[in-house]
Amino acid sequence: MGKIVAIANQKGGVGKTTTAINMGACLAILEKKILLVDADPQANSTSGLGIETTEDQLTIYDCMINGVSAKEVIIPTNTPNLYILPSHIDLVGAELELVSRMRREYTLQGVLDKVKDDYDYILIDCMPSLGLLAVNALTAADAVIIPIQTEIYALEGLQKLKNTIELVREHLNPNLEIEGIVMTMYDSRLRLANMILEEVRQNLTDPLFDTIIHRNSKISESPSMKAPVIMYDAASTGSLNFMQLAMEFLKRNNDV
Amino acid sequence: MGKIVAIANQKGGVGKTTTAINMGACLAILEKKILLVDADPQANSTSGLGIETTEDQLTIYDCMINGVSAKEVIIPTNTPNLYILPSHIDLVGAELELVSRMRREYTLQGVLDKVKDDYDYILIDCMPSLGLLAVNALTAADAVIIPIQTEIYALEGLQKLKNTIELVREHLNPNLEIEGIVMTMYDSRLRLANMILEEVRQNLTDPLFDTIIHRNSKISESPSMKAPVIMYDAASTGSLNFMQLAMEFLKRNNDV
Ligand SMILES: Nc1ncnc2c1ncn2[C@@H]1O[C@H](COP(=O)(O)OP(=O)(O)OP(=O)(O)O)[C@@H](O)[C@H]1O
Ligand SMILES: Nc1ncnc2c1ncn2[C@@H]1O[C@H](COP(=O)(O)OP(=O)(O)OP(=O)(O)O)[C@@H](O)[C@H]1O
Ligand SMILES: [Mg+2]
Ligand SMILES: [Mg+2]
Repeated sequence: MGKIVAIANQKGGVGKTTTAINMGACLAILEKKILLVDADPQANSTSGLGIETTEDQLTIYDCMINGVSAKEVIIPTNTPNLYILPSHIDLVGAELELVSRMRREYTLQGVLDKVKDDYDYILIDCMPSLGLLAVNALTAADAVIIPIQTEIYALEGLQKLKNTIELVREHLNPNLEIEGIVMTMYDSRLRLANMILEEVRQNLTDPLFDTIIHRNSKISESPSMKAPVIMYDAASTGSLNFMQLAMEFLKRNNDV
Repeated sequence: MGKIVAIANQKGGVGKTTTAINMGACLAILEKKILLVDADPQANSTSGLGIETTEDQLTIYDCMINGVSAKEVIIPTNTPNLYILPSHIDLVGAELELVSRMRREYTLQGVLDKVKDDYDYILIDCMPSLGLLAVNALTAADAVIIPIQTEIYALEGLQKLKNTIELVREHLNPNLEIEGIVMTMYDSRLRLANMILEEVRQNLTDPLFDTIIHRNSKISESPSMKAPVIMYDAASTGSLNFMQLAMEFLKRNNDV
């Protein structure tokens, strides 16, 4: 019974896509069957795994707006056990097209219900917003992972995201819980980074993953190689960090 | 006659807010009267300049949805000559509320028309999206500055943004032009950063600012001091880079 986890934060550039691709790939290496849902019109999860969206390639847009079954759209990636429901820039239009539909917030949940049992875990890479597409992802999810980079704006945005999660829990998806906060792009030499990390550890009540993702050049290079960092440079700090994160995630889900 | 410049890129975390606040502050130090419009529900430009949005503080939401005049909402900042039209998380709702309005794309243009002549330059800090709010900013603007960090996803996103700019130029705002691309968070020690910089210099036909904004810890610390970097640490590389950028911008506009 696949657990659906949304990887969300309306703050831009905090490492949502990087966490989705690399935690997903490490879980796949650990023999879990993983579906990565790219719910961002930028389609960075799609391009970061080397998927070219040609004219006739169906995408998540077709599932959400034209009712195409996800089974017809999902494709394998170069990483064994890792599959993707690809995205496309057309998804920008989906928010406006969904507005007047009935049960518009449940559209993505309806799409994923049909494939949920085919995977161990489904990870949704969210766009940097709290609009209708992001609400769709939170409504479809069982839990949320919140990447936060060790920067001021990323920390400030957390409360707004938690307010939205609470609203979704009250009105749309009572089972939604916070799986955990993941600190990303951490550079131990920076005073600000250590200040933020301390603030998060001391003051936040939300579950916090022990694993910290350090800033690592192999991580930022890997999308140009169209591969997760574990496939690009398995010996790098980045690969080690994400493998630790995947193991910790499985432990928290009693699935090791 | 105030020139309106949108600072836009749908890729998250590329330095839109940092460019808006710091280029704005440096232009203000150079005795230009500057209005910073925070068109992002995250309200990072607002909080980064130390503006607390209390319950009774009016924001851009009130201008766009309730027809309140911008003159009543604009407030000064701690930096002389720098004023702000503050934002609030409620702006998330504005996209859905605008959908069924007539001439919905021209809403922000209507708001700014009334104050345009009070400022030398108006900078719009855009949210990381190509949706209705971002289209409003591009429709209201005379020109666009596109911050790009030296990363793969930021480069990939450029073509999608240019497509949207072209659509806005054809259907909504024929005068819209690209003021220039600004490279941000550049770290000369990283192979990837140099590769991206080379790619931009060789292959892009768009105007590119000579000034490069280097990664600099004072820049990322300054929002916690509620001040632009020029007011926080005037001797830092960050302050120098943004002062150079402001000077270059004025030269391009024959306004030195
Ligand atoms: N640990 C890391 N070390 C180095 N670079 C990183 C790391 N994590 C992410 N990056 C880089 O930082 C940038 C932002 O990360 P990413 O695109 O994953 O964030 P995002 O939250 O998905 O952004 P968006 O809000 O646009 O969807 C990317 O260029 C990525 O390659
Ligand atoms: N030159 C720089 N050196 C160091 N840190 C920087 C620099 N420019 C931006 N930052 C930091 O990087 C993060 C992202 O920048 P910023 O928030 O300005 O991007 P943005 O494009 O406005 O993001 P969003 O898409 O969420 O609106 C911020 O925490 C900021 O402090
Ligand atoms: Mg992303
Ligand atoms: Mg911003």
